[in-house]
Amino acid sequence: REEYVEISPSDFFYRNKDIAGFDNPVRATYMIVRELVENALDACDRAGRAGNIYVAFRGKGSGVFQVEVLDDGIGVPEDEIPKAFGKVLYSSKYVLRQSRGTFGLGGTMALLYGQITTHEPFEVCSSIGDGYAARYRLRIDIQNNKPIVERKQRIKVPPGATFTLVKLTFEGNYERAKGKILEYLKQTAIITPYINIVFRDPKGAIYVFPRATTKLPEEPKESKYHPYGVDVEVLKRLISETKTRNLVSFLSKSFQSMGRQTAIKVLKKARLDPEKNPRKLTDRELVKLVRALRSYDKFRAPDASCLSPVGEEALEKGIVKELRPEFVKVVQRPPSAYEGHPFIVEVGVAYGGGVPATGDIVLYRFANRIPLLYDAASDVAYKVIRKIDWSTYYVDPARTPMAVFVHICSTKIPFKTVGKEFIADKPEIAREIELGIRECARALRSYILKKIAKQRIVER
Amino acid sequence: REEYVEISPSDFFYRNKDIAGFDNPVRATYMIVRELVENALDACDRAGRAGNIYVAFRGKGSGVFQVEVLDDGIGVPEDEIPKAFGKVLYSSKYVLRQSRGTFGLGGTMALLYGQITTHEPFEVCSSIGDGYAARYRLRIDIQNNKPIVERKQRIKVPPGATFTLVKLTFEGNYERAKGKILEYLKQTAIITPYINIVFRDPKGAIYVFPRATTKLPEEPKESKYHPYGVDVEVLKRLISETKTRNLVSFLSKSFQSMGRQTAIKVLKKARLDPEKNPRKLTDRELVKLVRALRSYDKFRAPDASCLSPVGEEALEKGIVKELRPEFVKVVQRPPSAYEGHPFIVEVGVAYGGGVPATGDIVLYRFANRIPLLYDAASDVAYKVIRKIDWSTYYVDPARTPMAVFVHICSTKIPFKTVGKEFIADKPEIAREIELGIRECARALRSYILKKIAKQRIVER
Ligand SMILES: Nc1ncnc2c1ncn2[C@@H]1O[C@H](COP(=O)(O)OP(=O)(O)OP(=O)(O)O)[C@@H](O)[C@H]1O
Ligand SMILES: Nc1ncnc2c1ncn2[C@@H]1O[C@H](COP(=O)(O)OP(=O)(O)OP(=O)(O)O)[C@@H](O)[C@H]1O
Ligand SMILES: [Mg+2]
Ligand SMILES: [Mg+2]
Repeated sequence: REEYVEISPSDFFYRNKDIAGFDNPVRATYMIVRELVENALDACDRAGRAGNIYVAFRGKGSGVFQVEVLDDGIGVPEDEIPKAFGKVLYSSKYVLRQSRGTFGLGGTMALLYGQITTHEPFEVCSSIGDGYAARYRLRIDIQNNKPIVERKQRIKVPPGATFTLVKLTFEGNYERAKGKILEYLKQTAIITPYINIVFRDPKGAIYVFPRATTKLPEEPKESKYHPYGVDVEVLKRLISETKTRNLVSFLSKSFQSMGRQTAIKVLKKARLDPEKNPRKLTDRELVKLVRALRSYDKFRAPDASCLSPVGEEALEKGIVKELRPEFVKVVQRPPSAYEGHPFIVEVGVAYGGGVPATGDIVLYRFANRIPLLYDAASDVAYKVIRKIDWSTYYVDPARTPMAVFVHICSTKIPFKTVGKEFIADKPEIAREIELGIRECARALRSYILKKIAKQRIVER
Repeated sequence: REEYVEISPSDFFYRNKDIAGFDNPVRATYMIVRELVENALDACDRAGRAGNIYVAFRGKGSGVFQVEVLDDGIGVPEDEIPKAFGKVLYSSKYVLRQSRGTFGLGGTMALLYGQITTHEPFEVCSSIGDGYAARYRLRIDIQNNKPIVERKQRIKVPPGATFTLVKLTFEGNYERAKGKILEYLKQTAIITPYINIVFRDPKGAIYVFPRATTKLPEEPKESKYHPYGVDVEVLKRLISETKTRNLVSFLSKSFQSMGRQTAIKVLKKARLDPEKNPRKLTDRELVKLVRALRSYDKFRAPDASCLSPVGEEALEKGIVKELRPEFVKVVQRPPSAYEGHPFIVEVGVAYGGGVPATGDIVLYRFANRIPLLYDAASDVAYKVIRKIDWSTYYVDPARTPMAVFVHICSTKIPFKTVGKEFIADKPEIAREIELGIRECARALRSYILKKIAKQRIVER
């Protein structure tokens, strides 16, 4: 009597597009812009150049819009285009290296939303620099999670030119999404100062967010897991992929921050023979090894070459340019790790000057250089700020004109939602945010005390 | 240079277990209880009886717990057990009928969490009443989204006896999750007064939540989509499944609240020939039909037989039993629809008496009889309450001892998270919540005004 059915992942995210962040036409309009811009930014970073992104809206009447996003990033190979855009859970970002994309969903969901609201196909045109561009007209077979190629062309382009153009039609609400879209582009420009963004709205108005620098950050490199916090599943996968033949080599080759000496100490803790072949571990031994890895507390801090923090100088510049505060202090915490993933927290506190007094501390949140504009109250950074007793820093959140900037970068940002709106309350991350905020708050306190002292001298 | 990879849906939810609601050991402990209890409650409802659920925790040392959930619901057929529990996106609840389960994920995620934290297999034992129970020991092949059967037995049981037992071992934190777990069971007892729940905690303490009534609600029946708000994808699927040969029959047979007269009016609006075969519709005609369905505003209200609201009387009893307020008013709104899905909002307002004055209105949220205990500030009900000017009802949220209960039931609850923590801001739903709250608030205002008048008479 009960009917047991399997559905595809695209069918799941279609039925539950609220889960994917597309819960109403206003939010969907914002999501389409941010998902396509984030793909373009990732592509420009992979190209290792100070990229250029062009976003154009055209109104088609009765709530229907066409949006085009063009970037000069690395492009997509011709035979990968249909699956990259027409299939969910298909991605080039399932690697241990910082990127904005992480789920293998966002771009495809934006295109899917267009398809279900207007029944129009979407277009992707891209070149990886071989002198040809592939131009596809595509739809998504939602029930089976595969692309439908309606048309394909090959176009000659200058050799070496790389770019990607994505065009779709959807039903949305630009007027009510406009504020958030422009705020998103503005905050993106702060946190990625080496990128040019040009935005054309449905009325033809042009907004330019010019690059503030041509200096690129170090490109993040693919990394291995950090041993701190890994689970049994990760260990099993590493064992199934390893070419090593004994446990010491397995541990020191499979993980970062793990030399042979440390490996021997961990194996001793787990009471495992260092010469044993990892594939011969029994289930009980696997669990003992995981427990030993979790409880060993002397691992070197993670290698941060897989990460691309903003940097104290660049973050400070961005805050000053945006808010013109009387005082600013920026702190980059040392690399840390949670559940095998390296992460770095960067915090900035701005006070006075152009910082508005809004009745509460203004919180700007970023993750892997993505501005997070929704659901602040559910975010780990907000919870940390709420728990701090600000009076010890001579700050009254209700009256002090103060803004806090929090940027977290990691090989995996623990978003609580597919729409990447807010970050889960991980103890390791909460701790680093708190330490960063307190360090900035101490500097703010010194500044405030000096200011009070100066005013008293003046008053005498 | 870029490596394009596909991952399975179980791999996706394993890598992103924060998205699934399992973001730390405390939250995971709560989620495991609620996911298994919700499965048990759905099974008891499908059995059409006043069910019994037994939840037992046993501490195994160093943060490891074993949990067992036993229910006397409809059970799972022997050959379906491995996939129902060992595969994500596999469910008996992908139908248009109210149930707690909706994603095809929850139970499997709980079992997956146990597997990745302890490497232990899990056990399922169930009978559908044919005199035999199937008992499986299972694991999940996460990379391929399929069950691994480690052991299977058939056990003789009394014919007609139906039950399901799920047992798993996981690493969690019962002490810090205890408060939320007990609150969840208590609120479940309020909103499902016909169910018996017995809970044994790791120390052996027994908590009993006895049924308050044997009177069962009407069992919800499978329904068709309501025509209001359907999208192109739904229409295409209905067309691919229909046996009708002309558009009038197609519309009136495929949708609820759509008679032949209404179908003819809608087709006229879409300028489509009523005799046309639905399979012969062109893309442009499909879009015209969807637009006509969306803009036609005279559809009958949905048929609520696919829903199972609590009912004004039962909800009021539950509120009175829980809070012993001085005043209570409960309103069940008429059925409405969003995006093709019928829904009913039920609101209760309680004032004074045992209602605590906490400095803000206390909000109790329920969806399809599931208590929602997290992230209230992101929920649509909270946003509605924040927007109301309470002074017109002689209420000061900061000082009036007042609680608001909101229950939404639907064939699809628009949760914004896989963890079912809060509900998306859908305009149709927000509107019904507001109308329900205002109706209760007006009754409260009359009561408060009478109370003030009486006090003045007494004072003279
Ligand atoms: N503008 C682009 N330039 C180059 N590659 C792109 C572009 N847009 C998409 N892609 C490719 O398509 C893949 C899928 O994109 P999609 O946005 O669906 O997922 P994702 O970016 O990997 O993850 P997320 O869901 O977190 O955004 C990307 O991994 C990337 O390889
Ligand atoms: N106690 C139970 N009794 C009967 N059937 C069950 C029980 N637990 C699970 N099932 C079956 O297993 C299926 C999968 O359960 P699972 O919790 O993974 O998903 P769901 O309940 O369908 O959706 P959700 O993810 O929203 O909980 C259910 O649809 C149901 O058919
Ligand atoms: Mg993306
Ligand atoms: Mg379930």
